[in-house]
Amino acid sequence: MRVIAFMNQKGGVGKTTTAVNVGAALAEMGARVLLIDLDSQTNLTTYLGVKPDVEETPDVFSVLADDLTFPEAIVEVDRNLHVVAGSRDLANVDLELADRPDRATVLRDRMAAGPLPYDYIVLDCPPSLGLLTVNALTLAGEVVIPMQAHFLAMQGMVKLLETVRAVQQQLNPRLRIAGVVLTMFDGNVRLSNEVVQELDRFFESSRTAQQPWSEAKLFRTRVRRNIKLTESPSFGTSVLKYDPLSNGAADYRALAREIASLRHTP
Amino acid sequence: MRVIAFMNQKGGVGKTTTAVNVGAALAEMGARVLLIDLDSQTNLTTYLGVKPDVEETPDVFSVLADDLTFPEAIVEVDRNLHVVAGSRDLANVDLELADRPDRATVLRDRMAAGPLPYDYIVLDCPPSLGLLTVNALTLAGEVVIPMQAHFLAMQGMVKLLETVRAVQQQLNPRLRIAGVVLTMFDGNVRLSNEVVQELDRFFESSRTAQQPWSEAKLFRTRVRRNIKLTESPSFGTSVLKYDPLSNGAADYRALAREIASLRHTP
Ligand SMILES: Nc1ncnc2c1ncn2[C@@H]1O[C@H](COP(=O)(O)OP(=O)(O)OP(=O)(O)O)[C@@H](O)[C@H]1O
Ligand SMILES: Nc1ncnc2c1ncn2[C@@H]1O[C@H](COP(=O)(O)OP(=O)(O)OP(=O)(O)O)[C@@H](O)[C@H]1O
Ligand SMILES: [Mg+2]
Ligand SMILES: [Mg+2]
Repeated sequence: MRVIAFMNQKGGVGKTTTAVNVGAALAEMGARVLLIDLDSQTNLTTYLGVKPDVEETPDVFSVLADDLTFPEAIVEVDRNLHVVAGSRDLANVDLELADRPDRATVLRDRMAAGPLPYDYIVLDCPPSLGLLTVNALTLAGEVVIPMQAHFLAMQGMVKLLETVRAVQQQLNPRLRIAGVVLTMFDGNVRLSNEVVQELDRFFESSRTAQQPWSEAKLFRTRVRRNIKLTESPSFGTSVLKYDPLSNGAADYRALAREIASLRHTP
Repeated sequence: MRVIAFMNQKGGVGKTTTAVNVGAALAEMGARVLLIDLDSQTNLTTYLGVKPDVEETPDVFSVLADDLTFPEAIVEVDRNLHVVAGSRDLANVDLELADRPDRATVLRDRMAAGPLPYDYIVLDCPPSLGLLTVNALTLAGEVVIPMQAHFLAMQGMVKLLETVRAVQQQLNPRLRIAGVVLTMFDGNVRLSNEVVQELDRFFESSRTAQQPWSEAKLFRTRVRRNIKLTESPSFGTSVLKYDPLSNGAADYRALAREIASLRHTP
């Protein structure tokens, strides 16, 4: 089973859009996929047509802070595609768990209580490096970083890498960065190609270092800007079902194939 | 003096880009403007060419948590345009201030220590509804909400309005929502015009209610998607100086005029 966290503290870079559509593409390929929404905005939950913050929808906060088990929190949204919903309570996790010694590993501990029959677990993180993202990194084996090819987006890379390294060293030695995927990409823009070169140089230069990103790369697939990706959430379904022939569907199928073919330590 | 908070917990909607360029446009019009970076990503600080997290740059965290005064934290970046830098420590504010009874008003209390000679104070908020955003709302008289005309972006409106109302009722009775500004706007997209109608309907229907958004509106200015806005941060200056004739510069000058002409209670 592979556990992949889609994280980046920079807001609006396409974490949720990538987690949903990569998850859906892996499920389409026949893999059993569980998506977990760790963001109090509950965008992943809504994206897939599940109603957050209502009585009938179990959520991950109840698993972390109360006695709900993971199997009780799972909702099926499509063949091979299951979801654990987020909730607005997640915004209080940093304060709720502040005094607990296991605050950084509670997600992993609750998951360990009963192994789940999935090939992939996909974690959508909030735009921050707080306790929920740390919990995602403690559970995950791999990190995928959605990023826009913009100057402001590159600024946050150092802090992101430091956070991943700190979790790897203190909490989760198997944690690795699989790579960066450029989203809303426009190849005609000079700045975009400068960012590509800078990222390629950075990953090449880290090959010899013993860091969680030594095997990381820039994914060959660039996800192009595509209006269908902004529309599909309003239909409660991935872009693969909303518009199977769109650029968005093609790019996320290609990215899922790249991720599926990565060599990984189980 | 007017204090305006640019906030929206949805990530990547253009909070920083709007705060910087509206601030710069107001300064260009002759107003004395202070920008405060309340985001641990320090994007506003970097956008204006100030180096965050170094010895020689004072920052707002030191004002909030230590003994630095506001006047000591101010850096001049242009005629009429001053900045108080952010820092990575801001990420720990929720935990650092958790036990303090004044944790929601510490920004306002520190500001009250010495009146500052500005016509506008502009606050850039992080993508969350945590303690820093609450502090911004406690100090501010007005809120401007940058928003993309996307389905996922609209989802968060209810929580955003609830947070503003809670702060108005418990901490800051003068707080008002000035309006929503649509960013990265593309008028050719059907979804965009549906969002415009929905927001117009919502604000019209709230006219009679006694809510902090009863006088709010959708700003007439829509900020168009413009590549110059993604490039100007890498030159450490607002788009007004980087490319004065661009759509980005034109839209932000128009928005600043709209904001300047709003009737407001001092
Ligand atoms: N390739 C794309 N083309 C066009 N629009 C996109 C694309 N990817 C994402 N979007 C849109 O951009 C916005 C931001 O994407 P998304 O919400 O997935 O980012 P995020 O990183 O999860 O944001 P947050 O930081 O708030 O969690 C959304 O409105 C989404 O519909
Ligand atoms: N009108 C625009 N046209 C094109 N690009 C834009 C526009 N406004 C903002 N951007 C780009 O979109 C990205 C997000 O903008 P920005 O960082 O200002 O959003 P934010 O809401 O402050 O993000 P965060 O939630 O991370 O604080 C940036 O890379 C910025 O350069
Ligand atoms: Mg998201
Ligand atoms: Mg910002």
